[in-house]
Amino acid sequence: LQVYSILKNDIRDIIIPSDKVANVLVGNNLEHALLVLTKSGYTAVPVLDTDYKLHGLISTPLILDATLGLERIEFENLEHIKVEEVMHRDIPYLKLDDPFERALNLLINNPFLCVVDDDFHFEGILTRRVILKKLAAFLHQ
Amino acid sequence: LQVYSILKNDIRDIIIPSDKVANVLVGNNLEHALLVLTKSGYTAVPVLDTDYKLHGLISTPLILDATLGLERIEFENLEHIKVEEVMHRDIPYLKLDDPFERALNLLINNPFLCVVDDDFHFEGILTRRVILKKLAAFLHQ
Ligand SMILES: Nc1ncnc2c1ncn2[C@@H]1O[C@@H]2COP(=O)(O)O[C@H]3[C@@H](O)[C@H](n4cnc5c(N)ncnc54)O[C@@H]3COP(=O)(O)O[C@H]2[C@H]1O
Ligand SMILES: Nc1ncnc2c1ncn2[C@@H]1O[C@@H]2COP(=O)(O)O[C@H]3[C@@H](O)[C@H](n4cnc5c(N)ncnc54)O[C@@H]3COP(=O)(O)O[C@H]2[C@H]1O
Repeated sequence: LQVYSILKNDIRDIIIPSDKVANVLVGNNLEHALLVLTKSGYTAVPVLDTDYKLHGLISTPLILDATLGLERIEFENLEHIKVEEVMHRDIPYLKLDDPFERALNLLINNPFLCVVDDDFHFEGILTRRVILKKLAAFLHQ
Repeated sequence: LQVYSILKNDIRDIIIPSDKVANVLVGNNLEHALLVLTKSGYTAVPVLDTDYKLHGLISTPLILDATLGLERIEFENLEHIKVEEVMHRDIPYLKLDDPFERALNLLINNPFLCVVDDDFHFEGILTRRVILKKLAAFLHQ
């Protein structure tokens, strides 16, 4: 019986709230986005608009892929390309009342998941680190 | 009783073997390392020597941090800096007969772990994705 309880809990208590999450705006250019990623130390962050709605995800691999020229990496292009041109749009997301089980299944292939409300406003993220910590604690009960 | 069995299994059957793992050499420069990361799509890979011994880990955040100038990102420096100057050396590692429990605890704070033999030769990696897949399957028994 105990095994199932962890799967049914909702994720509300374990998300990192939006004010603690680094992000970029859809209208930013890739040079700015790369600077945010470099300074924050993260390899991917959510992409929002000025109403704090979720639009997608931008990562260093996506940005660097846009700089791959024929022979070398061409960084000069970065200021001329917008985040919305290369960001990953079709990302899975969670609602605050989604169960742990849904988050666990989606985190198999995603390092983190964005959490939104019914108007698609960004609430925060749920990371692999937090879910692994919960699972390790659960298995050591 | 069932809960503990998964923790005691050794990790041998779930690692990604070395021939499937992208890596760079200690003597490579950061421009080459960034190219390997960009083409492979990974954000961090192991650093080896020509004897296939493990020396550390190199990531896009570590490389980009080395390019942060006063005002902007200075990519010209990359070909003049060696991987061994910026790589993360003090990384946790696993042996093939280590238990799942040790891997789970270390993957809380590390996206992947390198696996080595007694001579520190690189055997492969164990990733968060694989361990989450195992845990999800275990909880759905
Ligand atoms: N400043 C820091 N301090 C301590 N540990 C750090 C760290 N930066 C990275 N890590 C460690 O490295 C893992 C991978 O980070 P990454 O940036 O690739 O991948 C991250 C990043 O893309 C995103 N993320 C996490 N926290 C974030 C935040 N506060 N703002 C924006 N994005 C975040 O979620 C992904 C998974 O994060 P998770 O925590 O599971 O896993 C993190 C964490 O264990
Ligand atoms: N080409 C691809 N195809 C499918 N999914 C991909 C992918 N590249 C990345 N991903 C997904 O993104 C996650 C984070 O990748 P990242 O490169 O930041 O972080 C990776 C990377 O640093 C390293 N890694 C994984 N496989 C590798 C390999 N074959 N060679 C070198 N490093 C590898 O281990 C970290 C964790 O990997 P994990 O699989 O848990 O988690 C991966 C995986 O779920």
